[in-house]
Amino acid sequence: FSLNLMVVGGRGLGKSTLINTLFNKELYPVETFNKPDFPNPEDPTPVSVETVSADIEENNVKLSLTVIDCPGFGEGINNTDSWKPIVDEINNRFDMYLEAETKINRATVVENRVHACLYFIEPTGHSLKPLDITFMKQVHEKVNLIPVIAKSDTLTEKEIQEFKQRIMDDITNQGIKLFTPPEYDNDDEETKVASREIMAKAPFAIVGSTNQIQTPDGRIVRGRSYPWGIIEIDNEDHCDFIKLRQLLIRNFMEELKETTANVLYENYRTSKLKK
Amino acid sequence: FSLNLMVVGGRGLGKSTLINTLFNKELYPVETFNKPDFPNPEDPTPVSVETVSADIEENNVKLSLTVIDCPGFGEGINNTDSWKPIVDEINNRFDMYLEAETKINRATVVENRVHACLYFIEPTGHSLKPLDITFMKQVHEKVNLIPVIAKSDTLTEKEIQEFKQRIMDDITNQGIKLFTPPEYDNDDEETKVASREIMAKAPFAIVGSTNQIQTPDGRIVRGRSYPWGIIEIDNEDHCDFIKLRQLLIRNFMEELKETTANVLYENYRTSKLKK
Ligand SMILES: Nc1nc2c(ncn2[C@@H]2O[C@H](COP(=O)(O)OP(=O)(O)O)[C@@H](O)[C@H]2O)c(=O)[nH]1
Ligand SMILES: Nc1nc2c(ncn2[C@@H]2O[C@H](COP(=O)(O)OP(=O)(O)O)[C@@H](O)[C@H]2O)c(=O)[nH]1
Repeated sequence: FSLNLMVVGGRGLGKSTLINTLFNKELYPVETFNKPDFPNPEDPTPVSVETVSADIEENNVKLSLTVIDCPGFGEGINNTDSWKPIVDEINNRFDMYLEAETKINRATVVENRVHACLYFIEPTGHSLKPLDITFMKQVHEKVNLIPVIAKSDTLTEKEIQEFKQRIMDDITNQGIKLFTPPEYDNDDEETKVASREIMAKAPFAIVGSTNQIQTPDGRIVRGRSYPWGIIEIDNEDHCDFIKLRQLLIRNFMEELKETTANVLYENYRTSKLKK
Repeated sequence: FSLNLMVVGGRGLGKSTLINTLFNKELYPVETFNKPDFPNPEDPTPVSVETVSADIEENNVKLSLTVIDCPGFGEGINNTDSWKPIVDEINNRFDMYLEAETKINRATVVENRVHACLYFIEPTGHSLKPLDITFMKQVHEKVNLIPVIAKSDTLTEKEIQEFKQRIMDDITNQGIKLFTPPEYDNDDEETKVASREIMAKAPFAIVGSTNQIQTPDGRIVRGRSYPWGIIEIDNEDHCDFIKLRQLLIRNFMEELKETTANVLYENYRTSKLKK
């Protein structure tokens, strides 16, 4: 089993923490000291693409996980075209696959295509920003796009509901397509219900933490401890982390890869061969 | 008594809410529907300056408050020169004063100069962004600069301490000057201690809310209610709101105005007359 997961969003939105939380592994050091250098702050900010791979175990199944991170995105004063290096990365991986496919020994084609892109939305409480919209429009037809509300413990329950509604309105108005798991008639009812329950929470309001904390009633949980209370990552009344994890690892991992292979890659290949 | 307070920071950092909280008055509608229009998202974003005035009462003293808001700052994809309209506003107000001063009847000079600028830092937990640094360097010698950590209920106590340290390191390294209340030898000890206690909390980790909420132990407080607990605005163990309020309204209002008149304005006037 393998999964290639791209992670995009402004600095400090908890991306590294969320990856570590999803896979229960310190894949990313949550560094605050690798301050990017901006000698000329008003020049367009360089965006780079970095890859981290690890073998992890999920339910006794070995998973080869690759996380594609895009530091620099949205960080500068001028973020014009900051989506370009990221779109190039998605395209390059399609190209590598296309090239490998055309070779004689197809059995050795390495699966490097991006299976999903988690896009982190700043929890402003208002609506999507121009950069959010521009980025999502650049990638939604190349990758399974899964927007998440970053650091959602910033928002009250009511604010989350309203924010989710406004985000989905923006997404609809802008013609942005999100990953939607296909539903098959021969799926059993339980599968269909589980699928709809997961997607009903989109965009997922997530919180990440690998800290083990003891609650006042004596349970040990992963969470963030504030003077006014403890938010529990794995508590579905506190955030949608569990739903996101189910989507990525338990319920829809195969759907993500199939959609990538059969729809997104095919569209890319078709439009490329037409040129 | 009058106070001209400028408020600057990215959208959705709780600026409107904080102003309403500081003065316990719905000065600003906390609107989420006035979505700015970005027909060409990649063009530099227009920054405008808006003024709201109100008469409020503080400890039986009437205060004429003017809040100068700067919508559009930091919101776009390209925020190059987004500080310019704001610096122009500060300069224009100095120019108006300069012009009024040179007229014969000086008794009628209206005090429109900006007495303080609250700059809202996004609670990333990392350090200052290029736009933060660029903006602060453009204004710190023209206005009393008071940086605050916006929506600080996003951060744990430990994260706040570390973030404050990194912010102050950035500020020191970049040569940015913050408002510091002058200390006089003939101040009584109590005044000196109060003054140092307030400034020791800078940059102030603030939270805003005008919602009245009942706590589990039956108190009615201003706060934000989460499933895991209630953050109380006026609780100094929860955030530095009280300290900021003391600075602006109780302890240092006169110092802010004197520094503006005797130092910042004088420097502006001197460099202007030299040209
Ligand atoms: N409030 C809140 N803070 C978080 C969350 N996840 C991470 N953080 C904190 O936010 C800061 C930045 O996190 P990091 O994972 O480095 O963000 P990145 O720059 O996007 O990779 C750190 O202080 C984290 O502890 C979250 O879900 N909620
Ligand atoms: N977590 C948190 N949310 C806040 C705080 N202050 C305001 N908000 C929420 O953040 C959203 C945007 O607030 P607003 O005052 O309109 O921000 P502005 O765009 O900077 O003026 C609203 O949903 C507010 O309820 C705060 O101190 N902490």
